[in-house]
Amino acid sequence: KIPEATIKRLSIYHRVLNELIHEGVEVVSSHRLSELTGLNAPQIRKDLTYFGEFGVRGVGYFVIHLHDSIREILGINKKWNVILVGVGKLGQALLSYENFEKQGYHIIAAFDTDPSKIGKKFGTNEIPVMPLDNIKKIAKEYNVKIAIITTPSESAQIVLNVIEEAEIEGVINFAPIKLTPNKKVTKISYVDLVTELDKMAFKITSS
Amino acid sequence: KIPEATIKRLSIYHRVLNELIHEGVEVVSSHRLSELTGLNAPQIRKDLTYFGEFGVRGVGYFVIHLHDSIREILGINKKWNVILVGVGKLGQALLSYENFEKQGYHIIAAFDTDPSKIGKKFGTNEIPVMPLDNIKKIAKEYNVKIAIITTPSESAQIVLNVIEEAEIEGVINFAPIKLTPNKKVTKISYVDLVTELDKMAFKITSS
Ligand SMILES: NC(=O)c1ccc[n+]([C@@H]2O[C@H](COP(=O)([O-])OP(=O)(O)OC[C@H]3O[C@@H](n4cnc5c(N)ncnc54)[C@H](O)[C@@H]3O)[C@@H](O)[C@H]2O)c1
Ligand SMILES: NC(=O)c1ccc[n+]([C@@H]2O[C@H](COP(=O)([O-])OP(=O)(O)OC[C@H]3O[C@@H](n4cnc5c(N)ncnc54)[C@H](O)[C@@H]3O)[C@@H](O)[C@H]2O)c1
Repeated sequence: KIPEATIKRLSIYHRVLNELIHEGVEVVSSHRLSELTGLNAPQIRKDLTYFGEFGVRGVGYFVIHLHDSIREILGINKKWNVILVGVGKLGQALLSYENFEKQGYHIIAAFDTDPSKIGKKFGTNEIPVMPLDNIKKIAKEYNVKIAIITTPSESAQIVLNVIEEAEIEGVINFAPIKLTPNKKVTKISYVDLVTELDKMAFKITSS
Repeated sequence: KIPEATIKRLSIYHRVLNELIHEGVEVVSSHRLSELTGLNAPQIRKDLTYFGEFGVRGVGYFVIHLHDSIREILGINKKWNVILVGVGKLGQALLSYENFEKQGYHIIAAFDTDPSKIGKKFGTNEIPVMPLDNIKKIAKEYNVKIAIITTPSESAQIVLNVIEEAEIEGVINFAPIKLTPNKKVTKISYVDLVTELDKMAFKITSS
């Protein structure tokens, strides 16, 4: 059983490696990883060595290899069936986003209360939009563990209740409102793209 | 001049504090910050003490206060004029997102090549959509430092060229493609919402 702090650091390496992949970087040194994560290089090398990643002396680690290796260690390199609730502008953008599939995340169904959207299909995968009372059946049938909420703030709590009722444990909430879980097992993460603007603002102010 | 590693850690605290605000948490201990960041508690306390944040003995730090304090230290608690290029599903969702304004980010204009969108206004702030050849003039007039790219991948590099030509230094790229900057001063960040799914997948697999 990997200690929680190590898992946290591994997920930080993973996120940074993702960004390096986007930037087309092929090799990274522990020194550079240290600059990018705020963690010290000896700690990084210790973590990676523990998991059998030694890098190439004088060169560094191969980014894509290390990224895939960490996905495996963290147990996330598998297929995940996902549902999305709230098929508005943001929801539709996510339903058409090809990268989810590439990393093993399959949005298999979407849900909305708007009758003009129910029955329509979105994205290259022709994802069907259904009424919310189908969530439980779909979640069971497809072993859905993750749900994405992209409804207006005022609907988000009600939607969370339905998602938990369907025994889906992971919830990614895009609505800018605090949600109250009904079950201990429920994990809620909040996405706020303000964070991306803040990161850029830091880079500009500190350059 | 704050060392780069310290700035990195401050921005990590800032991001974590953002999440705590979303979760409605009011007080946080250095121990809890350590669990959430993967950094050790003495390092966290040392950083915060250096900047005059002592917390309350036996209680911890007040989340909103610490968050605002770090924004100030990092120099990002000011108004920023931002532009967005690519007014599709994702672009429109961002133009309607109220939280940007709240944190000081004002999307003052949007740009698109689609004639049916040019001249239309989006979001509660009625943001106008203009042709790309207006970017330079708008960027100068409004001292725009950050641009958001939400076009299809095939247009993203061309759009980056126009943005750099307009002397905008910060670029937040949502298109899943590597971009090549033309100027040394340009900062490009890549947003990939797959990262959010990965983080949730970790939490589920490691619980
Ligand atoms: N986290 C971020 O960075 C970020 C960025 C942009 C938007 N947002 C948020 O994402 C959410 C969606 O934004 P949008 O611009 O796509 O909104 P939208 O109004 O375009 O879409 C909302 C959709 O939700 C549906 N809906 C309403 N109530 C519902 C319910 N009870 N069950 C199921 N579906 C329901 C509507 O019919 C509509 O299709 C908003 O809460 C917005 O604030 C967050
Ligand atoms: N990073 C992520 O997590 C994430 C999530 C969803 C979508 N995306 C990406 O965001 C982008 C937009 O997605 P979408 O679903 O909104 O697409 P979309 O097709 O709905 O919108 C694209 C918009 O860009 C405009 N456009 C095309 N070429 C242009 C140019 N040269 N200059 C200005 N505007 C131009 C189009 O007219 C259209 O309005 C895509 O690249 C998509 O892959 C990323």
